Amino acid sequence: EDLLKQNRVLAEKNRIRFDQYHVHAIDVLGSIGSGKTTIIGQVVKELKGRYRIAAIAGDLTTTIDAARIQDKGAIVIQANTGKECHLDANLVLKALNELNLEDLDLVLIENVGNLICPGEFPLGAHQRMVVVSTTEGPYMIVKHPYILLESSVLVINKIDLAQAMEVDIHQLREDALNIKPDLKVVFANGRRGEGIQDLIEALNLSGE
Amino acid sequence: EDLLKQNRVLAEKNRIRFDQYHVHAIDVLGSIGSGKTTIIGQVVKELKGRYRIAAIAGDLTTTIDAARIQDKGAIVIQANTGKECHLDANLVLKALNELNLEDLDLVLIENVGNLICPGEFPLGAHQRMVVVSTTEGPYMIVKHPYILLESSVLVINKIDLAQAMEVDIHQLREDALNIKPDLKVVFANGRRGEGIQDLIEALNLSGE
Ligand SMILES: Nc1nc2c(ncn2[C@@H]2O[C@H](COP(=O)(O)OP(=O)(O)OP(=O)(O)O)[C@@H](O)[C@H]2O)c(=O)[nH]1
Ligand SMILES: Nc1nc2c(ncn2[C@@H]2O[C@H](COP(=O)(O)OP(=O)(O)OP(=O)(O)O)[C@@H](O)[C@H]2O)c(=O)[nH]1
Ligand SMILES: [Mg+2]
Ligand SMILES: [Mg+2]
Ligand SMILES: [Zn+2]
Ligand SMILES: [Zn+2]
Repeated sequence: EDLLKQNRVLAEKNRIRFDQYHVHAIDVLGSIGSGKTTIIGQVVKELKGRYRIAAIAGDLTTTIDAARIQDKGAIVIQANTGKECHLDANLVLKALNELNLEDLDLVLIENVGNLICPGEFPLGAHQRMVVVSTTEGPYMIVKHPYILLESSVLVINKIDLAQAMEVDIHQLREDALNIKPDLKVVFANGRRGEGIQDLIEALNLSGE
Repeated sequence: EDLLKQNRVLAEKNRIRFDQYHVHAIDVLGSIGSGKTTIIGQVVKELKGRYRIAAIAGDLTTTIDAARIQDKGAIVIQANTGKECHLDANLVLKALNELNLEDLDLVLIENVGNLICPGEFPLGAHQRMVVVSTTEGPYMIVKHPYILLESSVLVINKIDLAQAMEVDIHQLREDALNIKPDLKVVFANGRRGEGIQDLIEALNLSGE
């Protein structure tokens, strides 16, 4: 309806702006505590030598995630999400106003912890990646097909806990590929930095 | 705004209906995979001898949760949440139309996996309980104060994984009590049924 259309118009404006300055933008989604901030932090740590990176962190009441990503070496803009259950293109537009895009190559956007409505609200990023965790159980992929259809990369995180959770990570990967056959699936232990190289490759960021 | 007000009006209607038939209703919230279905199932298994129980399960594309709760011994109505990121009073009203409330004592409602917007959409239940998981990390309580303010019981689930996650469950409890001093906090391992007795007591369901 109207709000969705309005958001798409703003998302397009954001996209044009990113392209104007040759900045690659990635929207990072995933449920609460799945490991988005950890994974973003590891990607920043690994790539800051090669790219000038900024992140947009959206949180309700704290700046914890923004601080954690900043510590890894990125400029971070805190988006004030209020009580919204998803980031929207307008919040991203405001955050972009605080960045000098001409001095950046890569922008990583941490979306709000939700696997349902962010699908309806594109931000103007070039690609979307979803971070799920083995600790969410074996059904979490089959229960959330729509968000995967909108994404190019899926990170199955916290593989170190798969055994304790009795979750088969290869089954999760198969569930994901049944939904979207060309999805790139990466296994990770975000805390240990395992899988980050694979992720960087899956995001097409290892080239230069 | 308008939709919120409309929802509150319907929630009030649901509440009156529950009271008319002396049915106690509990809204169960928590992030994706935190353990809502597992915990509801354990409560059903424990109390079905003493109460006639129905559950309302809300899921996007599957009936997995409904089946799991049914197996424990409750009547289950599947609410078709579409792409909504929260249950609303209207969906609950439709579900109630499929139940014979005169033959029930307790209704457990599993809300959608989201800790933000369900706070804005009361369903007409008598109380709300939140299920969080140690696997979501140490900040998850301080990041979501609003949902706790609306709830009477917090379950800190998956305590078996607290050590692997390096999460201090007593700190989580303290974080919660700092937000809402009269909140009842229960530690649980839903899979093993640990903490379910404490939960039943915290929900005031152990009396009869
Ligand atoms: N065991 C284990 N813990 C992890 C892994 N990755 C992240 N964590 C931990 O999981 C918790 C949550 O990680 P975050 O990176 O904050 O997750 P998030 O998705 O950003 O969380 P929110 O922004 O609060 O929704 C933290 O305690 C992390 O240290 C992993 O691969 N294995
Ligand atoms: N290790 C461990 N696993 C648990 C515990 N409680 C539940 N689980 C597992 O966690 C996974 C998710 O549990 P669910 O009960 O489906 O969680 P949920 O909140 O209903 O998930 P959604 O409805 O999909 O959002 C399942 O694999 C459960 O078996 C626990 O205390 N410890
Ligand atoms: Mg985060
Ligand atoms: Mg469930
Ligand atoms: Zn939303
Ligand atoms: Zn919502």
